[in-house]
Amino acid sequence: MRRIIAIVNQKGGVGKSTTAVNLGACLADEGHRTLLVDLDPQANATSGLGIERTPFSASTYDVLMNGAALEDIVVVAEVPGLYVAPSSIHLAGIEVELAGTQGPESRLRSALGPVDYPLILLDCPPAMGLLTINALTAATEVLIPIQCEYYALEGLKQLLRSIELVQRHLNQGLEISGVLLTMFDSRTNLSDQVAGEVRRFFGERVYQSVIPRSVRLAEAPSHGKPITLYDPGSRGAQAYRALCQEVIQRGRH
Amino acid sequence: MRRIIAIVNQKGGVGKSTTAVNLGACLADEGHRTLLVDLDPQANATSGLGIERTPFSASTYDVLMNGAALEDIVVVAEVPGLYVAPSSIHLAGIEVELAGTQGPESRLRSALGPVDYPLILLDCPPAMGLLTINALTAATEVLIPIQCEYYALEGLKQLLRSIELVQRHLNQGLEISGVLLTMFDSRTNLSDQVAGEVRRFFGERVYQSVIPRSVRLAEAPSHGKPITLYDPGSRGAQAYRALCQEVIQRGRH
Ligand SMILES: Nc1ncnc2c1ncn2[C@@H]1O[C@H](COP(=O)(O)OP(=O)(O)OP(=O)(O)O)[C@@H](O)[C@H]1O
Ligand SMILES: Nc1ncnc2c1ncn2[C@@H]1O[C@H](COP(=O)(O)OP(=O)(O)OP(=O)(O)O)[C@@H](O)[C@H]1O
Ligand SMILES: [Mg+2]
Ligand SMILES: [Mg+2]
Repeated sequence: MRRIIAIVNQKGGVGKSTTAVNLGACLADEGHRTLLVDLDPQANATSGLGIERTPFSASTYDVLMNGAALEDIVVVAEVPGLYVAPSSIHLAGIEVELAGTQGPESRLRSALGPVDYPLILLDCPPAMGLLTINALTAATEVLIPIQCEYYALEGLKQLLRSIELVQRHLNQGLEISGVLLTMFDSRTNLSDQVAGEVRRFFGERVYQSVIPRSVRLAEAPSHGKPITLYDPGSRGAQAYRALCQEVIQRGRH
Repeated sequence: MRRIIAIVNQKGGVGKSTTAVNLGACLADEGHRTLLVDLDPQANATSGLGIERTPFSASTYDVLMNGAALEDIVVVAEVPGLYVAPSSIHLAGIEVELAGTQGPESRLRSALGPVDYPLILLDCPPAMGLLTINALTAATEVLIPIQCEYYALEGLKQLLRSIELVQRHLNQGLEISGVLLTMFDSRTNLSDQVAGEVRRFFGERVYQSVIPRSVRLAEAPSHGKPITLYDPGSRGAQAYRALCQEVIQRGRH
């Protein structure tokens, strides 16, 4: 049974793309053939893996808008076993372009139908719009990255409500498989306070692995490499490898 | 001539709301009566100023959707001279609700017509959707916060293209009055590199004042206070006061 993990949080800058890229790389390193689908018009996950684009390159836009086969747009990443369905800026207009069409929220689910990867990660933009709804409709599970800062707490209730709506009307099988604490800064009380709130709110669903705030993680995308290639011995690499183990474990049940 | 400053960047988590709240507070401290309009469904600027909401409180949603008068939803902030038009989660659905109506992008401009504040700040969500387009259509100028990190550079060309489109078709008078470097971490090369790129790209338009990465800035919203009330002597407060002076200066020409 393949797993499709949507990485979702409408709050901006919480580490969605960083998690998609680095968790994807770690899963591939562990021998799990993994597809990363970039649904964010900013295409950060695409460039974070060093994939060059031109405005004319095929992307997830062609799949959602023109019915292109997902397999036809997939490219290989530098990490063996990791594949990417790149995004493009054209995705920014999709909400308006698909308004009024039949079942716009299920286009990704149909496109993923014939595709064969045991693990699929979906990177989403910072909004609860049609692209994120497509991801939640196609996914088997949701991973929620939460930055250890106050503003990030505020949107959580709303995020859970949106997920519930999708579970009720579009995808009954969807479950929240995990909540990931990111950018944890052990020198500040703020991180501890927020982490405490998140654990009270989500309990067991919070991953034990916590991603530390580390400049090496912010530097890696400028080299087009995941942290496991850019600085394999760093705290960031260790944290994402630990997360990867937990993600694999949670898939066993 | 009143100034309407849209704080825009579709990249998430770059410091839009933090800038709206703290620049607003500093402008009010300097004696400029200022209105902060929160257009982000996450309502971070609203809560960052300690304004309590219930799901039934009047908000910018009622203004854009139901034609409520903007003045009727304005509340006072704790800072004398600073007023807030609060947001609400209902804004998240506005793109779909207004699709197909006549001139949806000009609703904010009409609503701001009768309103009388010398300075108006517009906080935007992390997307180039209808809410941000409304802000760019209503604004006299744009302030672009840019986080000193690699991913934040990637969306700049697209952001400029969107602003050009608005200038051509919706708001000829709109200009980019300034670019603000945020979360600058002097201990890392990454910040220097990104700041250098931004200055090469934007030249004079980059504000001299640079906002340092400072945990006090991230703590202040959990107390519902701008930095000038939470920790007036901090580096963050000094940086936003310096920015405020530059913003006032740039308005003189
Ligand atoms: N653990 C970390 N430590 C330090 N920096 C980080 C960490 N995780 C992510 N970053 C940096 O923080 C910024 C935001 O992260 P990222 O872009 O992955 O978030 P996002 O949720 O995908 O943002 P968006 O909402 O715009 O899609 C980026 O510049 C990234 O390099
Ligand atoms: N200079 C700074 N130093 C440290 N933390 C900061 C700084 N500026 C903002 N922050 C924190 O970084 C996070 C992102 O900032 P903020 O929410 O203002 O960005 P935004 O662009 O408004 O995000 P969104 O795209 O979700 O609207 C918040 O938790 C905020 O408290
Ligand atoms: Mg992202
Ligand atoms: Mg914001």
